[in-house]
Amino acid sequence: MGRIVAVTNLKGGIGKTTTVVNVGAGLALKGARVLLVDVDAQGNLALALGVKPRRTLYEALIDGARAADCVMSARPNLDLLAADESLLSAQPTLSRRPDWSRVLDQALQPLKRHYDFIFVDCGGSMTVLNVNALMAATDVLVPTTVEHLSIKGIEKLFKQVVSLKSGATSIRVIVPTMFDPRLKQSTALLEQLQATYGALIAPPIRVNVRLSESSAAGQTIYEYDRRSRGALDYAQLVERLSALWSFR
Amino acid sequence: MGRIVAVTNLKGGIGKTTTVVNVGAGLALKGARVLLVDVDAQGNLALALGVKPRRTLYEALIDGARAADCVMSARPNLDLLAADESLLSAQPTLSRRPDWSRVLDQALQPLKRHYDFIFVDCGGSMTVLNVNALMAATDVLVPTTVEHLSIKGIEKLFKQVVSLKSGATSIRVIVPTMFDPRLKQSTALLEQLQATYGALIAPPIRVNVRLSESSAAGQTIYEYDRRSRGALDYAQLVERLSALWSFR
Ligand SMILES: Nc1ncnc2c1ncn2[C@@H]1O[C@H](COP(=O)(O)OP(=O)(O)OP(=O)(O)O)[C@@H](O)[C@H]1O
Ligand SMILES: Nc1ncnc2c1ncn2[C@@H]1O[C@H](COP(=O)(O)OP(=O)(O)OP(=O)(O)O)[C@@H](O)[C@H]1O
Ligand SMILES: [Mg+2]
Ligand SMILES: [Mg+2]
Repeated sequence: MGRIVAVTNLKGGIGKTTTVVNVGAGLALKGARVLLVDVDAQGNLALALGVKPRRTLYEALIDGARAADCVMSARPNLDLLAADESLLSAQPTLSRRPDWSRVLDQALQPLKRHYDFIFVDCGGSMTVLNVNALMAATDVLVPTTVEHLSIKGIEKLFKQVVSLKSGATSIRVIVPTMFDPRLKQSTALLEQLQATYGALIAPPIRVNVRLSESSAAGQTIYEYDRRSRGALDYAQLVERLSALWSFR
Repeated sequence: MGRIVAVTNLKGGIGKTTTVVNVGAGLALKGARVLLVDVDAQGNLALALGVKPRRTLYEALIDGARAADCVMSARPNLDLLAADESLLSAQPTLSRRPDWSRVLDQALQPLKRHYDFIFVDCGGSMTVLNVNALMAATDVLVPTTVEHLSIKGIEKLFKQVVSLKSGATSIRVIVPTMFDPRLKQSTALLEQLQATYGALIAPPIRVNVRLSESSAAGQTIYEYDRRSRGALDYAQLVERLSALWSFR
């Protein structure tokens, strides 16, 4: 019940939002009750799901609204607590509070019993809200492209998680994304990742333009093109995570 | 003299670091005195240039060291004020200062007269330091991939710049990156960008795996593969920017 999964990597543009949407939607299709929370002021979760939220996380964190009142239904079994650019001005305000790194955790606690999974979509850099997401998380899922700079980003994230949560055991899975088996650099780097992190490495999500098209269309990959490589790869990841988190 | 150019876009992974390295290095090869400043705690500028900095921006902003003492020479005419993960812990500390959005500007002022250009590499999200970069900037350069979510990110960035700098005139150029003319979605979106932003849109940087390889190798694209598409496209961008900023 109420597992809070932070989906994060210091590196930008490596598939965090795409993973939150398609893992969350995949679990919801299996009957799990899922909440997606966006802590990135770009507010890409709402765009990628094709919905227009009336209320956002800003109201729950800054204006004192109940988080439950800011949640909207995005799909059956799939709720969304969205973000927008108002969150940009929240960061300096939040960091002046003595409990600045626990604000999100406090807002999400009352929601935990209504959901099987709460996924938090983090932005690129380590903002005040990304620290909040890590503090609230019971589990951390790390997407990464199979490239030099992204892999370096993982090492730094581990250090960060260790210093925030006195240990890195909450990092449960590393998901290689946008994997292109035709590039010899990619195949070599994937083997390096598997050698370094062993069983933490999930099977890669292959590069697939249908994933980019689906987010532009505001649909999950299952709605946009059920038979695409992207849909097959994310469905396989959902199965692996269901087993990891003992869901059905 | 001393133009401060923030290279930023709320969207992650769209070529900010690659643009800072190859525009900075291109201008340095033309004889400009260039400083690159990294405000992203990933510290990817140093990695992409293949150098190991002894001191970082953290010391100049938090420990009170003179910024000039934290600068290292990366190439002829090309200096670097690097970042590392210590910058992660700086954000909450900085935001408690009353002048929190001007800290970088104050640190860079004494350096302005030694350089023709100072490029600031921003991280993905709108962190305290990204706000600092925008406040210090005389000019803003916005890289963007030719994709739906990145283009949406530009609209939000404009709003942000307008609210921080009472107007968006400092946004001088938008650089389409990773452009793949074979994808029909890309060509259509590029035309949409040109229709919306007109002369602000520079000719696109085409997708070119040599750019990814060069950053993994710690080299500029001119050092790694002078005849590649990436080198030609960035050299052309450097020419356009030299004309825009009346340099030689
Ligand atoms: N496996 C894939 N194959 C092809 N394109 C993909 C894949 N996964 C994601 N994309 C596309 O790559 C771009 C970046 O993905 P996404 O926005 O999910 O990354 P992000 O890590 O959330 O970025 P940010 O750092 O800005 O939050 C998007 O246009 C997305 O549609
Ligand atoms: N034109 C291009 N063609 C192919 N690959 C590219 C191109 N430009 C950049 N890349 C690669 O894409 C990845 C992302 O680029 P880069 O790190 O410069 O983006 P960024 O916007 O700085 O990311 P972040 O948000 O993490 O700071 C890198 O591996 C880089 O080498
Ligand atoms: Mg995202
Ligand atoms: Mg970067």
